[in-house]
Amino acid sequence: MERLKQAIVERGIVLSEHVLKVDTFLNHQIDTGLMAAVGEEFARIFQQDGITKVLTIESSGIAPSFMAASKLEVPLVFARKRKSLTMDEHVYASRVYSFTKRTESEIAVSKDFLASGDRVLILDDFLANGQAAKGLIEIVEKAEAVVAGVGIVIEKSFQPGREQLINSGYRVESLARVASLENGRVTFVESE
Amino acid sequence: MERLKQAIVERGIVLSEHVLKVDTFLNHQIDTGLMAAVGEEFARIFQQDGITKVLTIESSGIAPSFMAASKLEVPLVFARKRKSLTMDEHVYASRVYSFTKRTESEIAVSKDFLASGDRVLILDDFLANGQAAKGLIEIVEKAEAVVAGVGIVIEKSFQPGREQLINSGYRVESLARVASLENGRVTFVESE
Ligand SMILES: Nc1nc2c(ncn2[C@@H]2O[C@H](COP(=O)(O)OP(=O)(O)O)[C@@H](OP(=O)(O)OP(=O)(O)O)[C@H]2O)c(=O)[nH]1
Ligand SMILES: Nc1nc2c(ncn2[C@@H]2O[C@H](COP(=O)(O)OP(=O)(O)O)[C@@H](OP(=O)(O)OP(=O)(O)O)[C@H]2O)c(=O)[nH]1
Repeated sequence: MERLKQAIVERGIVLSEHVLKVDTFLNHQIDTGLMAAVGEEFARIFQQDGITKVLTIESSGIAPSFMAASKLEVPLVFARKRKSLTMDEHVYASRVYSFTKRTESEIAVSKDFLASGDRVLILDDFLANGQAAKGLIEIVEKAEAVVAGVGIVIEKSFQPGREQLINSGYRVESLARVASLENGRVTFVESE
Repeated sequence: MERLKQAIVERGIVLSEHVLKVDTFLNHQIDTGLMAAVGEEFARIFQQDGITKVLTIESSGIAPSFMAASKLEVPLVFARKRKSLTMDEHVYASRVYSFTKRTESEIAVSKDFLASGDRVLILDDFLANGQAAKGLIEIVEKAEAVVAGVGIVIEKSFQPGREQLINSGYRVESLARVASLENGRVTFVESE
């Protein structure tokens, strides 16, 4: 997605060979015009897939998913990383490992919001090692729902997440695919 | 806002005299159509106020704030409750007390995203004791920016938050004002 790649180049900061900072428009400040375009693009890509629900994870997944769910005319559900005031025990949960923190944590979705037979579009802001995506997939499958696909705003293609998801048979659609963050610059995967 | 009050009555669950559960459309599953209408209403209320930025707090504040910021054509910033991967020390922070947990925690916004002179619309999903709202106000004022107003989706009018904010001189606009949750039912404040 050209407009997104342009934002990454002009407004992103390469913090290291492994980390791209996009707090200016995605992870802390949100450019709602850009996120609306991102959401519309996801909806366009998946419009023929009979999506019944969009599933993401708090917090950075919410804004990019909002317009996607809106355009697909389905509810948006966000997995919780921590128990909220009104969440009960009636949940589907999965364990997610953090390579950075080297700890495991639990994410959960209330059983009320995933029905067997739902066709779920999983969306998230970043795809790196894929742990969050795999955790969401596990939750969808515990609910006996179908993962229609995984949509990602920014994929770090030099990390194993995408390949592992593809090898497990899932459809992955990333709006920007970063091949490298070396030498302080963003290089995108060549589009075919 | 009639459509919101109707959703609260039809889809909300009164968990106790003090807690209203609206996970079905606001706090876990998000009804994007309803949240878009909520955001448009905030934008309509504050359209003459020279708003330069919308400030909310992760996670439930993001969806109701998205369309408000979009219609006002300003960026949306969400305060963090925990340090993110790309957040540095260059932040405005404030302490927020939780009556339920009886603990204090810190919320923060990067200094990059609040400029002195910004006219900030603070938005959040619930107003109860007002601790989160006060924490956001403190952050705006540390940045030497102006709090143009506080917009709330659901106010629990039987709790002291609103009155304390009004007494401190802030403008509070709540789209639904809950007078009582007694006897398992929602009663709204009488509109004048
Ligand atoms: N900006 C940025 N973020 C990255 C990058 N790579 C991974 N992340 C994000 O870092 C966060 C922490 O990941 P960890 O669970 O510690 O995962 P990891 O060490 O196994 O990669 C996740 O944020 P999250 O769950 O989305 O958190 P939140 O923003 O929703 O709070 C993930 O999306 C990157 O290059 N740039
Ligand atoms: N559903 C619901 N929530 C209520 C109600 N009253 C307060 N809350 C929410 O409860 C959460 C916890 O509040 P605490 O910080 O423990 O505050 P308190 O005990 O002083 O009220 C806050 O969620 P938050 O910060 O918005 O969390 P998140 O949803 O963004 O994760 C607040 O908005 C209510 O009647 N119903």
